[in-house]
Amino acid sequence: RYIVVKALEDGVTIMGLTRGKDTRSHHSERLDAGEVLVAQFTELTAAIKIRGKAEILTEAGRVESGT
Amino acid sequence: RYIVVKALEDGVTIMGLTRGKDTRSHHSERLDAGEVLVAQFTELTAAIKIRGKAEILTEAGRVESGT
Amino acid sequence: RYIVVKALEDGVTIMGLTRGKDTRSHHSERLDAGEVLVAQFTELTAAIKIRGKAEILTEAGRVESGT
Amino acid sequence: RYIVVKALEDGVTIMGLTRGKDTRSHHSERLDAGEVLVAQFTELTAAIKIRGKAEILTEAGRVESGT
Amino acid sequence: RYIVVKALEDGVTIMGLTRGKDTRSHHSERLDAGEVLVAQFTELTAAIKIRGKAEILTEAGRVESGT
Amino acid sequence: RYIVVKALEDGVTIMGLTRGKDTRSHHSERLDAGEVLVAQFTELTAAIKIRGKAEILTEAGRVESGT
Amino acid sequence: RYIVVKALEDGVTIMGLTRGKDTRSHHSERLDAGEVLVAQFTELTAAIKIRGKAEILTEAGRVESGT
Amino acid sequence: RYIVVKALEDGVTIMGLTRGKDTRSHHSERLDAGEVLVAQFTELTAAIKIRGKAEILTEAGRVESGT
Amino acid sequence: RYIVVKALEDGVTIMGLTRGKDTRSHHSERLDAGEVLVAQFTELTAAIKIRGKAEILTEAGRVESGT
Amino acid sequence: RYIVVKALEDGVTIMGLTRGKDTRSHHSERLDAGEVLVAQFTELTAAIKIRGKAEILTEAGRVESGT
Amino acid sequence: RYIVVKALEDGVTIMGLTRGKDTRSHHSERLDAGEVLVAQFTELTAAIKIRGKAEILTEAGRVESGT
Ligand SMILES: N[C@@H](Cc1c[nH]c2ccccc12)C(=O)O
Ligand SMILES: N[C@@H](Cc1c[nH]c2ccccc12)C(=O)O
Ligand SMILES: N[C@@H](Cc1c[nH]c2ccccc12)C(=O)O
Ligand SMILES: N[C@@H](Cc1c[nH]c2ccccc12)C(=O)O
Ligand SMILES: N[C@@H](Cc1c[nH]c2ccccc12)C(=O)O
Ligand SMILES: N[C@@H](Cc1c[nH]c2ccccc12)C(=O)O
Ligand SMILES: N[C@@H](Cc1c[nH]c2ccccc12)C(=O)O
Ligand SMILES: N[C@@H](Cc1c[nH]c2ccccc12)C(=O)O
Ligand SMILES: N[C@@H](Cc1c[nH]c2ccccc12)C(=O)O
Ligand SMILES: N[C@@H](Cc1c[nH]c2ccccc12)C(=O)O
Ligand SMILES: N[C@@H](Cc1c[nH]c2ccccc12)C(=O)O
Repeated sequence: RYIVVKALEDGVTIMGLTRGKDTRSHHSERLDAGEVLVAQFTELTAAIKIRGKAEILTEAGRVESGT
Repeated sequence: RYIVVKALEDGVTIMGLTRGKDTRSHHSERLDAGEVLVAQFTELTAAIKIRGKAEILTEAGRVESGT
Repeated sequence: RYIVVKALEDGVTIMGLTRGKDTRSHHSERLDAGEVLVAQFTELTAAIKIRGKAEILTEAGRVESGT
Repeated sequence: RYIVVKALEDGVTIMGLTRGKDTRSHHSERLDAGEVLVAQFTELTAAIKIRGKAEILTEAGRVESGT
Repeated sequence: RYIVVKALEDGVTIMGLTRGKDTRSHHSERLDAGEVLVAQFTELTAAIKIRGKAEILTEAGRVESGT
Repeated sequence: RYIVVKALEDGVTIMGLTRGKDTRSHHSERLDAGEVLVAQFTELTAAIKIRGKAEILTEAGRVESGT
Repeated sequence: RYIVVKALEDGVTIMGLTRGKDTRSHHSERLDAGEVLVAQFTELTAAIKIRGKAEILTEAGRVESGT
Repeated sequence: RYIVVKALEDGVTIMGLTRGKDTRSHHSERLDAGEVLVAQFTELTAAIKIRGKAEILTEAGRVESGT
Repeated sequence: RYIVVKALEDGVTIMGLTRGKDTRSHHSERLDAGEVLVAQFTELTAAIKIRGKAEILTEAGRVESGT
Repeated sequence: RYIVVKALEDGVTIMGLTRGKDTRSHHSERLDAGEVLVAQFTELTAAIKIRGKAEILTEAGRVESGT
Repeated sequence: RYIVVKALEDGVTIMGLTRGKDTRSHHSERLDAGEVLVAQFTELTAAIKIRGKAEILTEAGRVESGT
């Protein structure tokens, strides 16, 4: 299962949070305006946090962050 | 399976509650206005509690917390 | 599989009832007005009882408790 | 798989009937008006009997008991 | 998989018929008017027979018995 | 997987035909007007034959026998 | 997976054709007008041939044979 | 998975083509006008060829051969 | 999973291309106008190429080749 | 899972890109106008690249390349 | 599961990001205007980043990058 994130401004960050006893950010991907990341949930990533203005598509529906 | 939480104000908290005999919060993620967390249910997390004003999308439907 | 409970008043309680030969409450989560709990069925929890005024979303449909 | 029962009066009873050669009630949960029980079928529970006025949601549809 | 039976009169009977070489009734559940039984197919029960006036919901559709 | 048979007259018969090299009737269930049988396909039953006037619901659609 | 055959005249025949290197009829079920057969595909039966006037329901759609 | 073939004229042929390194016809079933064959894909049959005027229903849609 | 090919002219060819390191045609089936082939993907066939005027139905949709 | 490619001009190329640490083209299939290729994802092919004017049908939707 | 990317300008880049503890680009595929890439998630690729003007189809919906 994955989510789709399209940055609507520069410097959008998408953080992968770890699976297991610890919940920390293992990676932060930066997107500039117009860039798209399609990111899965994995053995490593159990939660995904998005900062900045972006359009986010998921199987549960669509939201806009940063608004 | 995951849920989508978009904070509609600062200081929204998303608590992961433990799976098993004990039900305690193992992690509390803070979101400020506009930030989005997409969070799975996992081996560790069997319930998720949201405080503050937020839009929540799930496969069972959409609710707004804090209203 | 999970259910979504949004408290519409203070002091809503969500009790997890045990799986197996015994049916007792192993945990009672309190929600105040506006708080949301998304709770799975688990190895431990085979039934969930809700008291108080709340909106409840499930895959079988939506009900309001306490009314 | 679960069912959702919302009591529409006091003293609604939800009986879990045993799986296997014997069909007896292993537990009877009482609900007062407005309370909701979301109950799974389990290793122990192969049938569920509801007495009293209640709204019942299942994947096969919705019925009202006690009317 | 289960069926939902709501009795529309007193003395509705729901018989579980055995799985395997023999087809006999292993249990007969009586429902009075307004009572609801939600019953699964199981290792023991391969057919279910309903007598009396009742509303029956299944995944294949809805019928009324006793009419 | 199951089918639903509602007898529309007395003396409707539902025959279970055996699975395997032989195709014979291992059981014949009689239904009188208004009675309902919900019958699964099983290790034993690979075909079901219905005689008499009855409403039959299946996942492939609905037919009326005896007309 | 099964098909539903309702005979619209006397002497409709439903032949089960064998699975494997050989394709021969292992059984021919006769239906008279109004009789219904609900027949599965099995370890033995890999094709089903219908002769005579009948309504046939399958998951791929509905046809009428003998017309 | 199966297909449904209804012959619209005499002498329709349905050939089962073999699975594996070789692709040859292992069986040719003849249908006369109005006859119906419901045929599965199997360990032996990986392709099915139809000659003559027939209505063919499959999960991918419906076509008419011989026209 | 299979596709359905109905030839709209004589001499339509359906080539099965091999699975694995090599991609060559292991079989070419010729269809004349009106003939239909329903062909699976298999251990041997990982791609299917169609030449000539034909109607092609797949789960992804319908196309016409040779136009 | 497969995709459907119909060439709308001569010399359309469909390249299979390898699965694993290396991403190179292991095969390039040429299609002339009107020809159709239905191609699976496999142990070998983890990405497919299309050059030239073609109609492409996938489970995610339809696009036209070369425009 | 895969995504579909159609380049709407020259020099669109599609980067595969690695699965596991490290998140780096293991491959960058360049597309020129009109070219289409259909790319799976794999043992190696857990996220896909797109730069440049492109139409992107996924099971979660459609977005346009570079706008
Ligand atoms: N480390 C946590 C990450 C997580 C997933 N879902 C959550 C919901 C709330 C808080 C943390 C989480 C886990 O594996 O479960
Ligand atoms: N520790 C509990 C957490 C939980 C899940 N669903 C619940 C419903 C009610 C109360 C607690 C819970 C469990 O594993 O089951
Ligand atoms: N301990 C019971 C809990 C339960 C689930 N569903 C029920 C329905 C009715 C009564 C009790 C239950 C069980 O494991 O089955
Ligand atoms: N003990 C029975 C309970 C049951 C399930 N479905 C039923 C239908 C009718 C009567 C009894 C039942 C069983 O395991 O099967
Ligand atoms: N003992 C039978 C019960 C049964 C199921 N479906 C039926 C249909 C017709 C007659 C009997 C049955 C069996 O296991 O198969
Ligand atoms: N004994 C047969 C019963 C059967 C199932 N489907 C059929 C269709 C036609 C004739 C017989 C059958 C079998 O196991 O397969
Ligand atoms: N014996 C054949 C029966 C069959 C199934 N589908 C067919 C299609 C055409 C001809 C024969 C068949 C087999 O096992 O495959
Ligand atoms: N023997 C071939 C039969 C086949 C299936 N699909 C095809 C498509 C084209 C040509 C042949 C085939 C195989 O097992 O794969
Ligand atoms: N031999 C190739 C066949 C193939 C399938 N899909 C493709 C797409 C493009 C080119 C070749 C292919 C394979 O097994 O994967
Ligand atoms: N070799 C790569 C091929 C690939 C699949 N999806 C991709 C997306 C981007 C770049 C390369 C790819 C892999 O196995 O994963
Ligand atoms: N290496 C990461 C790649 C990844 C997937 N989803 C992500 C979301 C955010 C950041 C990184 C990722 C992983 O395996 O999980």
